[in-house]
Amino acid sequence: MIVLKDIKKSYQMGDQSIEALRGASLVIKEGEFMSIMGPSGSGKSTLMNIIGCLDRPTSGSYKFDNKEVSQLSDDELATIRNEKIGFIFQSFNLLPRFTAIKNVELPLIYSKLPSVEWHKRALEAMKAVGLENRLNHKPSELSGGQQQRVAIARALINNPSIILADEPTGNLDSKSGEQIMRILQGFNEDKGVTIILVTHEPNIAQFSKRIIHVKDGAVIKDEKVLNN
Amino acid sequence: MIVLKDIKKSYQMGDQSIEALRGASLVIKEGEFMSIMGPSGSGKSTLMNIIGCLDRPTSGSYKFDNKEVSQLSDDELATIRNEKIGFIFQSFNLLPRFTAIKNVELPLIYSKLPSVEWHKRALEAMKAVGLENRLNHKPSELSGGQQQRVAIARALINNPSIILADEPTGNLDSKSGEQIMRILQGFNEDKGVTIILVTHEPNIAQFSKRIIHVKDGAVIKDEKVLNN
Ligand SMILES: Nc1ncnc2c1ncn2[C@@H]1O[C@H](COP(=O)(O)OP(=O)(O)OP(=O)(O)O)[C@@H](O)[C@H]1O
Ligand SMILES: Nc1ncnc2c1ncn2[C@@H]1O[C@H](COP(=O)(O)OP(=O)(O)OP(=O)(O)O)[C@@H](O)[C@H]1O
Ligand SMILES: [Mg+2]
Ligand SMILES: [Mg+2]
Repeated sequence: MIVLKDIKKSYQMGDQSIEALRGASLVIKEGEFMSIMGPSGSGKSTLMNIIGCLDRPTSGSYKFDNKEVSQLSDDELATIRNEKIGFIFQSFNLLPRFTAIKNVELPLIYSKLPSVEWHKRALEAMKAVGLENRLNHKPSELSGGQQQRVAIARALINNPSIILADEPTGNLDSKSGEQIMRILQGFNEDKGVTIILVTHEPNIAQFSKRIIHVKDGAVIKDEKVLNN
Repeated sequence: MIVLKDIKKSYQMGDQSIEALRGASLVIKEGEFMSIMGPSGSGKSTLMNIIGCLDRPTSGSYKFDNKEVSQLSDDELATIRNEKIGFIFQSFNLLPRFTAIKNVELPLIYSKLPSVEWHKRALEAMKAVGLENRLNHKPSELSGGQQQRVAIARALINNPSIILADEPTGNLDSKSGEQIMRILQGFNEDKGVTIILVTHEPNIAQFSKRIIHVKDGAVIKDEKVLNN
């Protein structure tokens, strides 16, 4: 389903070249629940952005459902991003002038759901993450962990077939964090959703079935989670 | 040194009142190393912002070095913030148009250090957090954990007597997180700096000597850390 071969990403800074990814290769099958761990700055978010079709690699091949992503048109990429992928960003990326519930409703623009249904579905998502009494707060009127949970609810609202979660519990106490992980587990086990999760917390990674380790822009280890 | 008595903070949202703090009382002595833990939305950041003189309580008393903070002028408050307190924000608050090193230098405007010394001291701070090869990156050209480390370096640069750290390791792998905690421990043990740390990770709280637990806007538990 997702096949990355020798993915490289570099940034030009003046006369210096920053190698964010130095040849990452990875196969992720449909319905997998995988964690990505590794030191700060090792390339995890860069890898997630490429998988999520938000960024293009400098070189290498990325096949999504057997189609070479670099050959897809902007429209085809937009369709994958809006209909197939739910992305929980490390820095949330909420729209500051919209309420929490409006932020969560937004992706439904790309769904077949009639607009009279949007509020009802967004309300369910907000309840699932424990924010039913924060619907009309703007992001600046929410705590850090509440903003993170709005970002989570927004990523799940369109029933994506792939969820990319970049540090989804970084601002959550253990209890709220485990509640989120059980939601993700439910999507994986009940709906067969593929989940790719970046985390630095081993207890969170234990909810997944496979952990890949990234260091200096490459995959250095690939292990099964045994309690699962 | 810091005495909070029955601190309340509420926000008016239309006809509804949100009680972020419902009467928090706390005594923090000079040189203490204390953690604050509690569920998402329980009032930890609100408490930190009041202690850091960034926000005023709705009611209650806050004495800083025996002076009632609500009676201080804006100038006196600004002096406390700029000269005595180093604040590591949960959402970093870096200036997007300045490089990492420039962001770290900024608080030195309020110090007695001559400007020719600023770059040298900021460079030392960047080295201490492992970012000597990211000096000229803007925040958008840094990973989440690198931005967090710039925010940490910036909070320490003015040799504050109190460090307020709101989830300082939320985006860091365990190794980088422990490196940061050892820096904070050094400030506490070698320089007698008071450290107040919000964290949701028990391993991180273990670096401190006291943990207070917050729930629904009040302090519900106050415990000693025994391994220390
Ligand atoms: N400007 C505001 N207007 C209305 N409510 C607010 C505002 N700022 C914060 N709140 C509410 O106050 C409560 C406490 O917020 P605070 O940021 O202190 O929580 P926290 O303990 O730091 O949470 P987290 O662990 O998620 O960061 C939250 O329920 C939040 O929704
Ligand atoms: N726009 C950019 N220009 C230059 N360098 C960049 C840019 N974006 C990222 N980098 C660099 O690429 C490297 C990888 O960044 P990435 O965000 O993928 O790391 P990460 O593994 O997600 O880190 P963290 O755990 O801290 O979030 C970092 O060293 C970062 O400084
Ligand atoms: Mg990242
Ligand atoms: Mg907070």
